[in-house]
Amino acid sequence: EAVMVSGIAYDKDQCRITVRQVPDRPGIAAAIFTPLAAAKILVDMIIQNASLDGKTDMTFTICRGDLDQTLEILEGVKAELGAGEVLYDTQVCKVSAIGVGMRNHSGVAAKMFTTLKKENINILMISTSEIKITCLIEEKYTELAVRTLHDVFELAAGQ
Amino acid sequence: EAVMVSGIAYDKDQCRITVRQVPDRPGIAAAIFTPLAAAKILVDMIIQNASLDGKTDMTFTICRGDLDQTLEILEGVKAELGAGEVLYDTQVCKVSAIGVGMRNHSGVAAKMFTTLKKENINILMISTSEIKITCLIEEKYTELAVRTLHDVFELAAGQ
Ligand SMILES: C[C@@H](O)[C@H](N)C(=O)O
Ligand SMILES: C[C@@H](O)[C@H](N)C(=O)O
Repeated sequence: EAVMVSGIAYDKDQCRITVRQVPDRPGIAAAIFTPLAAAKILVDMIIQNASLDGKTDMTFTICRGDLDQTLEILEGVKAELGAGEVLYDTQVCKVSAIGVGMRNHSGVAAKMFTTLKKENINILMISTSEIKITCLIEEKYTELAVRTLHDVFELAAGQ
Repeated sequence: EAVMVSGIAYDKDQCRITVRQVPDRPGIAAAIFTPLAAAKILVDMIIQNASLDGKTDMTFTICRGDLDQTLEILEGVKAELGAGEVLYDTQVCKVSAIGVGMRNHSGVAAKMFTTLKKENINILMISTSEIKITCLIEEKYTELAVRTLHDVFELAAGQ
């Protein structure tokens, strides 16, 4: 019943890439990630929301060291996909509340989002699973976000 | 090194809700999920992609039984948020490839997306973590998706 948050994790070596306005039809996700996998680029978060009007944005995060190669691969793919521009943001950090049994995690999610709001930290992206609620935020707020989340979830530093 | 997919999970009791065009400023995510948590609505996936022009879509999945109450709560919030319409889709299914060590999961993701493409199954939403690559698809393709993913990842039925 009680959902326990057991730690706060963060990763500053993240770069967000968004392939804008990809057609929402079978094969597009495969066309983007097959060449990245072939180049052994470590893709971390992948987020794609539901489309409207047959187009959606495909976003994923990579390590900053892979940015140039990733952009080069995507330039090649984008024309063939009929996608719009490829945007990227290197000043981001991934912050996650980790727990177990977070299947009913709406309370934990609400608490995490409220904590960030109180510090005026904008949430750029959200992705959740049963063990993690992950927010992408601007890198400059990393220390503030991690410290206040530790306090709110009553965790010792380093958890 | 080798990323092992240990199972394919699926959940047909899913309903996708999208709050369209929410302002991308601190407090919005908190304003949506706090009342849902207070009503004890079990929120499963939460997906929010990066915004353009200061607006983004907030999508999450719930059990179908919670649809009416969720829509009612969101109607109350949407005006205060300045959000656009609330859309929903009850004919969806969440299919996930589960593994360990999927930090380098771009190969597994590419393989999953390619498998769905070959069956002409459109991927409506994507969300990933180190242990899961999750795709939302139309419910009618559930059996086909689960069976072909088992084959491609060489899993026994029931894994
Ligand atoms: C947008 C992308 O996910 C597309 N729907 C596909 O199936 O590949
Ligand atoms: C869109 C929503 O995530 C908003 N950026 C917030 O911080 O609440």
